[in-house]
Amino acid sequence: DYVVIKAKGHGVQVIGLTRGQETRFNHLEKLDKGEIMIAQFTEYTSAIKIRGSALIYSKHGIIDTDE
Amino acid sequence: DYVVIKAKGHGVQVIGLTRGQETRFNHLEKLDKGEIMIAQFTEYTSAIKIRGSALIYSKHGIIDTDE
Amino acid sequence: DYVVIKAKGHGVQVIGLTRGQETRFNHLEKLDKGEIMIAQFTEYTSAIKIRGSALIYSKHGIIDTDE
Amino acid sequence: DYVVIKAKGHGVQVIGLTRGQETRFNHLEKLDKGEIMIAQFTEYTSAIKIRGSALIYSKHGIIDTDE
Amino acid sequence: DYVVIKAKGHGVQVIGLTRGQETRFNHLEKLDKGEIMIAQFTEYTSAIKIRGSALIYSKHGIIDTDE
Amino acid sequence: DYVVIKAKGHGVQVIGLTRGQETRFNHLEKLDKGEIMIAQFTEYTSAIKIRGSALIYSKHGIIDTDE
Amino acid sequence: DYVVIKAKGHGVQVIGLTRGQETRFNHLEKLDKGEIMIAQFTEYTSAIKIRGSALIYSKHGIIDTDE
Amino acid sequence: DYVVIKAKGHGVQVIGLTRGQETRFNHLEKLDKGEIMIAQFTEYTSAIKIRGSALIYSKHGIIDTDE
Amino acid sequence: DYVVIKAKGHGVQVIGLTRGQETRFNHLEKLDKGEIMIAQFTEYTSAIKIRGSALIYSKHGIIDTDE
Amino acid sequence: DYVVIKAKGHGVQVIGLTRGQETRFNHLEKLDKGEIMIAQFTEYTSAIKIRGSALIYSKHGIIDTDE
Amino acid sequence: DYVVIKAKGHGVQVIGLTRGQETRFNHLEKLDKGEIMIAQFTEYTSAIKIRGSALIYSKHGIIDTDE
Ligand SMILES: N[C@@H](Cc1c[nH]c2ccccc12)C(=O)O
Ligand SMILES: N[C@@H](Cc1c[nH]c2ccccc12)C(=O)O
Ligand SMILES: N[C@@H](Cc1c[nH]c2ccccc12)C(=O)O
Ligand SMILES: N[C@@H](Cc1c[nH]c2ccccc12)C(=O)O
Ligand SMILES: N[C@@H](Cc1c[nH]c2ccccc12)C(=O)O
Ligand SMILES: N[C@@H](Cc1c[nH]c2ccccc12)C(=O)O
Ligand SMILES: N[C@@H](Cc1c[nH]c2ccccc12)C(=O)O
Ligand SMILES: N[C@@H](Cc1c[nH]c2ccccc12)C(=O)O
Ligand SMILES: N[C@@H](Cc1c[nH]c2ccccc12)C(=O)O
Ligand SMILES: N[C@@H](Cc1c[nH]c2ccccc12)C(=O)O
Ligand SMILES: N[C@@H](Cc1c[nH]c2ccccc12)C(=O)O
Repeated sequence: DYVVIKAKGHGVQVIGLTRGQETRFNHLEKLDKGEIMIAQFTEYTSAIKIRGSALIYSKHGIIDTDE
Repeated sequence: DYVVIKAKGHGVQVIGLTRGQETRFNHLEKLDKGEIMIAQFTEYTSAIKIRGSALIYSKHGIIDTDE
Repeated sequence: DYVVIKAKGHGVQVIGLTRGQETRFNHLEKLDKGEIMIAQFTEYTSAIKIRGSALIYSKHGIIDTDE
Repeated sequence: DYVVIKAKGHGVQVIGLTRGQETRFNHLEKLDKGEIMIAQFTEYTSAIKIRGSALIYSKHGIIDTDE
Repeated sequence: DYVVIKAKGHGVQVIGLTRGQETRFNHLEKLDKGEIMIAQFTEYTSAIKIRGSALIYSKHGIIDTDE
Repeated sequence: DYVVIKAKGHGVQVIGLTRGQETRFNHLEKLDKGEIMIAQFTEYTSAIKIRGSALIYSKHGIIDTDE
Repeated sequence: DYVVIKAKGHGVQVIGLTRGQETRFNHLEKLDKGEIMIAQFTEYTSAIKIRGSALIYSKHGIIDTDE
Repeated sequence: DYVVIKAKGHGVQVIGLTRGQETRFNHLEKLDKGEIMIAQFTEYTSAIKIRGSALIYSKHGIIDTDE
Repeated sequence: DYVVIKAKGHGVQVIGLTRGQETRFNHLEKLDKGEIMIAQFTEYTSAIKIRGSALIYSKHGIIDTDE
Repeated sequence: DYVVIKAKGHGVQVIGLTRGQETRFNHLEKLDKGEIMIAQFTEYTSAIKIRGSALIYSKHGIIDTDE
Repeated sequence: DYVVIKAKGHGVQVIGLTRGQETRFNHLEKLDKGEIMIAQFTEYTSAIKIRGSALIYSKHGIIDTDE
């Protein structure tokens, strides 16, 4: 399982939250406008948080943060 | 399996409920307007509760808390 | 497998029934109007009972308690 | 695999029949009008019997006891 | 795998045939008009025989004994 | 995998052929008009033969012996 | 995986060819007009040959020997 | 996985090619007009060659040698 | 997984490339016009090269070397 | 699971991010205009970042960095 | 999983990139106009790069390097 995140604006943050009893930030990836990140769920990442203006392509459809 | 939660308003709460005999809050993530959380079910989280104005994208469709 | 429960009214009860030879209540979660619970079937929960005015999104369709 | 049972009338009975060489009642859950039960097949329950006025949502469609 | 049997008339018989080298009746469940039985194939039951006026909901469609 | 056999006439024969190096009859089930048999393939039965006037509901469609 | 063979004429032959280094006839089943055989691929049978006038219902469609 | 081969003309050859480092003919089955062969891929057969006028029903569609 | 190759012209070559660190030709099968080869990917063959005028039926569609 | 990346312009960068507790660049592949990279998720790569003008073909649709 | 590559022009290069911590070229296959390569992802190849004028048939659609 993976999701595709496309930055519509600058400074979009894609944050991996840790899998396990504790939930904290394990990585923050900054995306500039037009950059794309394709991210899997993994042994270390069981939730993803996205800040900024972006499009998220997921199995449940395309989500626009701005609409 | 994951769901996508998009905060329509400020102060949306995404709460993970523990897997196991006992059911208690294992994590509460606050989302500001426009922020997105993509959350899996895991070894630690077997139910998710959502408070506030949000859109939930799931395999059973898109659910709007406000409609 | 998970189902999504959306409380249409106040005081909706989502009750987990125990897996095993015996069937009893293992947890009762109260939902206020507009709150959402996404619940899996688990090693501890093999049936779910819902009381009150709610919408249930399942693989067999959307069920409205009030219709 | 689970089915969803919605009580259209009062006093609907959802009966779990035991898995194994013997077939007997292992649990009877009473549903009041509008109440919902979502029930899995399990290690203990390999057949389900339903009495009273109800709607059953299954992978083979929606079944109305009254039609 | 399960099938759903709805009794259209009284005295419908749902008969489980044993799995194994021998084929004999392992259980007979009587259904009254409007009653529903949801039955799995199991370690003990590899064939099901139905007598009387009933509707059978299966993965191959809905079968009416009377048509 | 299972098939559904509906007897259109009297005296329909559903015959299980043995799995293994040898192929012989392991069981013959007689169906009266309107009776239904839902039969799995099993460790003992790897082929099924049907004589008489019947409808067979299978994953490859509905087969009418009389057409 | 199984196929359904319906004899359109008399004397239809359904022949099981052996699995393994050698390919020979392991069983020949004669079908009279209107008779049906539902046959799996098995540990002993990895190919099936059909002679005579028949309809074959398979995952790749319905095949008529006569057309 | 299996394919269905229907001989449109006489003398159709269905040839099994061996699985393994070496590729040679492990079996040649002759089909007369109208005869059908349903052949699996197996531990011994990893490729199939067909000569003559035939129809091949496969998961990628129906192939006519003559068109 | 298999592909179907139909020779549209004479002298079509179907070449199996070896699985492993090294990639070399492990087998070359010549097809005459109208001949068909159905070829799996195997422990020995992880790529297939085709020369000449042919139709290739694959899970991604039908490919005509000449178009 | 793989994605297909097509460079629309020169100097497109396809960056593999490491799987594991740490997230750093494990490989950067440069693509010239018209070049294609088909990339899997692997034991070493659990996220992919793309910079430059490109088309990404994924299971969630086709994503154009420039739109 | 495999992709199909059809050379539209001469001198198309299909390059296998190594699976593992290091990413380097493990094989380069040259295709002449009209030649086809069907390539799997394997234990040795986790990414494929394509140079030149070609059509790529993948599960995400057909990609034309020239468009
Ligand atoms: N640490 C949590 C992270 C998480 C996953 N899904 C969630 C839903 C809600 C809150 C937290 C989470 C876990 O692995 O289970
Ligand atoms: N602790 C419970 C949480 C839960 C999951 N699904 C539920 C449905 C109803 C009530 C509680 C639950 C469990 O793991 O089983
Ligand atoms: N304890 C029961 C709960 C249950 C599941 N499905 C049911 C259907 C009917 C009655 C009870 C049940 C079991 O695990 O099997
Ligand atoms: N005890 C039976 C219950 C059962 C399941 N499916 C049935 C069909 C018919 C009659 C009984 C049954 C069993 O586990 O097999
Ligand atoms: N005892 C048989 C019952 C059976 C299953 N499918 C059948 C088809 C025909 C006749 C008998 C059967 C078996 O387990 O195999
Ligand atoms: N004994 C045979 C029965 C059989 C299954 N499929 C067949 C097809 C043709 C002839 C016989 C069969 C076997 O298990 O393999
Ligand atoms: N004995 C052969 C039978 C066979 C299966 N598929 C075939 C295709 C062609 C020729 C023979 C066969 C085998 O098990 O492999
Ligand atoms: N012996 C070869 C047969 C084969 C399968 N697919 C092929 C494709 C091309 C050439 C040969 C083959 C193998 O098992 O791998
Ligand atoms: N020997 C290579 C063959 C191969 C498969 N897919 C490829 C793609 C490109 C180049 C070579 C290949 C391997 O097994 O991995
Ligand atoms: N090292 C991280 C990389 C990663 C995957 N998905 C992510 C989502 C967000 C941030 C980082 C990641 C991991 O394997 O889990
Ligand atoms: N060696 C890398 C190759 C690779 C696969 N997918 C990638 C995506 C981007 C960059 C490199 C790669 C690996 O096996 O993981």
